[in-house]
Amino acid sequence: REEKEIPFAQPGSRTHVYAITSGKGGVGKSSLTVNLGVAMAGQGMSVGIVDADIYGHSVPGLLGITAPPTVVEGMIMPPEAFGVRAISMLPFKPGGSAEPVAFRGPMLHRALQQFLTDVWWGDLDVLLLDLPPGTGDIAISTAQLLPGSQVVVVTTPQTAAADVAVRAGMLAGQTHQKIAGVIENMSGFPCPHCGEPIDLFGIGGGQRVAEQLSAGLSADVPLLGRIPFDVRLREGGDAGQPLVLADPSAPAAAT
Amino acid sequence: REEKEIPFAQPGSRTHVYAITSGKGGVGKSSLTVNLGVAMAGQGMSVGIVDADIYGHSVPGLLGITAPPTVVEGMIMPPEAFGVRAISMLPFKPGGSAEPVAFRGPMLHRALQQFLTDVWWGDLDVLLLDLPPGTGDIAISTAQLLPGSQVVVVTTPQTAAADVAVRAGMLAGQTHQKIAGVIENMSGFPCPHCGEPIDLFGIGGGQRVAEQLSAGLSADVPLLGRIPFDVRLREGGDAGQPLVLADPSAPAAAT
Ligand SMILES: Nc1ncnc2c1ncn2[C@@H]1O[C@H](COP(=O)(O)OP(=O)(O)O)[C@@H](O)[C@H]1O
Ligand SMILES: Nc1ncnc2c1ncn2[C@@H]1O[C@H](COP(=O)(O)OP(=O)(O)O)[C@@H](O)[C@H]1O
Ligand SMILES: [Zn+2]
Repeated sequence: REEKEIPFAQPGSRTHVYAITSGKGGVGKSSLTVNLGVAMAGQGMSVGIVDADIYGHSVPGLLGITAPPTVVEGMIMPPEAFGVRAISMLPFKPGGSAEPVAFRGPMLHRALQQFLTDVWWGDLDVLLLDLPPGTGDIAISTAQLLPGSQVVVVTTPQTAAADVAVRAGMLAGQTHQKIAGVIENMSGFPCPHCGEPIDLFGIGGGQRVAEQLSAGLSADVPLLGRIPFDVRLREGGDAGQPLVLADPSAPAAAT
Repeated sequence: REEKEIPFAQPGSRTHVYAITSGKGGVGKSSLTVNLGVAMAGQGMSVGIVDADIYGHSVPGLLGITAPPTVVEGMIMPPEAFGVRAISMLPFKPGGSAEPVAFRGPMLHRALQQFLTDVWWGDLDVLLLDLPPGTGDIAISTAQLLPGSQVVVVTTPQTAAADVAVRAGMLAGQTHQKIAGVIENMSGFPCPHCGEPIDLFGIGGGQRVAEQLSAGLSADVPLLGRIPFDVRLREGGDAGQPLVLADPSAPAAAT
């Protein structure tokens, strides 16, 4: 069948597209993608999220979305919560024994393409894609389908997390994508008793990734922000009630 | 084909079998299973681990195991690391786009059965099964194939985690399994500056689960131990170098 165009890949598109990546799971990439989207929507932007993290696919849960998308006249209508429209490649958390589902490269590419052509997103200011951790088919398909998309790399302060985050970010060199920047998550926070910084997950990972990607890609890759460890972020995520904490620099800088 | 016997389900078996469960992902159940196994092996016990957590399957990585099992005369030889023999239903982390794989109930049951009949475990003092979070086919199959297995419930101190952990533990009432006890993970730790307790993940979840399961099952379900949040546990896990911290009460109590 004739191939539909992807609105966000057209020259005139004013939608800023960001592909959120990480080196490994558990650094808070999905939570951050959702909270960033909700923060931007809170600032009046029209925001969409594609959950392409087929291993984690936690975006609907993080937004409290339980209903599947509806289809109207051949277009998929994305569910909306907290001002953000979100579509997931696996709309529900694995519940029965029939999950997880077998995915193969070309199928992933077509599924991603469909989410970009057959979903009624409306006029978006920002489209965020929650990618799987690491470097894989989905990251490459994203670059092919959305060449103007910018990469955001998420890491924790730990050196080990930073090193794999650098590898994930270096893919942008091969896909000719710009890296919008690095976000360090689960950074230190002040002790509630004595006020001294508690660095649970080491120090300096974010800066390390920004420096190594800047060097490796001969580009200026900034550290966009540092989000402290805060159990309220986890509780909000568990309850499907995204929490926007004070990291205004990240959305502002990212746009 | 004629059905082989499961050595651990035989009346004379002296292998203590524990099924490690949780209410939701991310509470440290797999890390704990591995560290518990390594601790017991360190005390001179012969220990085996079945990684039945098809959603997480992190056991091989946590033990630094990269080689697949070998097959000798129709028996699967489990890889060994840190004194523990471990077999995984998905031996490698999803790398290519062909993962994750479709699993269905009866197939899961047969796969689990095969790991109990066709693996050359040797004479085990302890067999640990890392179950998927929640209540599902694998938990039920475990109870059917290993009726003598005892359940260990892992939670964090948070009430939300505790509540879903109670639900997972209550399954033991229907499967007629004994609950060996509850382990609270990511408990408070002293501030490195002022020594006051930092409770990142709330307080009291472990005790709450033990009390509610004791009431719900009319049984004495003890809180076996509390493992503090310690970033060295996470770093050890990431490096495939399991760390045994001071929680001697848990293995001792569990056996
Ligand atoms: N800044 C933070 N402080 C505390 N917990 C966090 C923070 N960011 C994320 N989390 C928690 O860490 C866990 C992993 O986050 P998740 O977004 O699923 O990671 P990833 O997508 O990288 O696998 C979740 O329980 C989440 O709520
Ligand atoms: N006591 C602890 N202190 C600090 N980090 C922990 C602790 N227990 C587990 N972790 C970390 O928490 C994350 C989730 O653990 P994991 O064992 O994968 O959880 P689950 O099997 O419940 O999904 C891992 O990064 C692990 O290293
Ligand atoms: Zn302090």
